[in-house]
Amino acid sequence: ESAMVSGVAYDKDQARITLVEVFDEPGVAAMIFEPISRANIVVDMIVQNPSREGKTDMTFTVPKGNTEETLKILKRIKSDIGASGILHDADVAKVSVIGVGMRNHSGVAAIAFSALKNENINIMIISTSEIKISCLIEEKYTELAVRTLHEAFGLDK
Amino acid sequence: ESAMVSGVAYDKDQARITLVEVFDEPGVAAMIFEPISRANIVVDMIVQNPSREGKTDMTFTVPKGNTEETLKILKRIKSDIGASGILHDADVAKVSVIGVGMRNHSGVAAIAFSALKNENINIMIISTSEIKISCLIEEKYTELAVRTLHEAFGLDK
Ligand SMILES: C[C@@H](O)[C@H](N)C(=O)O
Ligand SMILES: C[C@@H](O)[C@H](N)C(=O)O
Repeated sequence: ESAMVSGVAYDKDQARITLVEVFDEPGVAAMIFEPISRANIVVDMIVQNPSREGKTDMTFTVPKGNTEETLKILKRIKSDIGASGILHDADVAKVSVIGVGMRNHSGVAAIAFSALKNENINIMIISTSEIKISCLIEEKYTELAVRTLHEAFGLDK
Repeated sequence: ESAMVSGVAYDKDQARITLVEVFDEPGVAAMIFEPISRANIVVDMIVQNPSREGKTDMTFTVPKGNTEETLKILKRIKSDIGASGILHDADVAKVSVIGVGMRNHSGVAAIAFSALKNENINIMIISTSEIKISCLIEEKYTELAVRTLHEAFGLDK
């Protein structure tokens, strides 16, 4: 399993924005990202879980410097998308485990998540793709997380 | 923006599993994926949003044929992770928009999400990486979603 992982990356220039309990109807996601795209704000992670009782949270990350501008845009559309709140947190960083052919995430995920647990680092957001497992954690733990993930996958030899 | 997109992919062999309101404490994610990895179940998407009041939903996808086995594993750990419920849905498919250098997701996301809205296709889950924006939708809309995404990014020429 760990042979599949080729590196660990991090990005401290992320701020997390969460739209709380938006309507789960076609068009809501477009209403959120169209004005953000028009403002040329670079969005990195977008994470949405299935809704319960017709509402769901939508979370995404932007560069820390774009937080205020993004919040201004979202306040204008808040009632259209039915959001009960807009939360944000700039004390975050993204750490990612990278590997080619990671089709089976569960093995790599289990190693990565328990490495973070061993250092008592809480995972706020998880998002995966074929080549990467990304976690948003508290920014102060970035270096510790990168070191412990390197060790967990034997990359520090 | 659309020049960045090189293709659209889909995978109908996905079933969605959601653990409702797990404890948001270090170690919970490891407790979920360690037994799943030991059972050699291939996990594709893993999606988790930040918690509210110390609890959050954790969603992931497995091949449709592994749904029962996965649910059996989760029932054994349900109380350890504090889950108030375990939901699953096999009537789903993953559609993804693929492009290199997609660092700025908001533009591509805005086009993809409005293409799905125009066909009244609801997005259940969203997960992104540098090269891909993936959405889980109802399985019956797979071909319609792929066609409309092709058109939206001018890939059908
Ligand atoms: C919440 C949002 O993703 C909604 N389901 C949509 O399709 O736009
Ligand atoms: C919910 C889960 O991700 C938890 N925060 C953990 O770190 O394991």
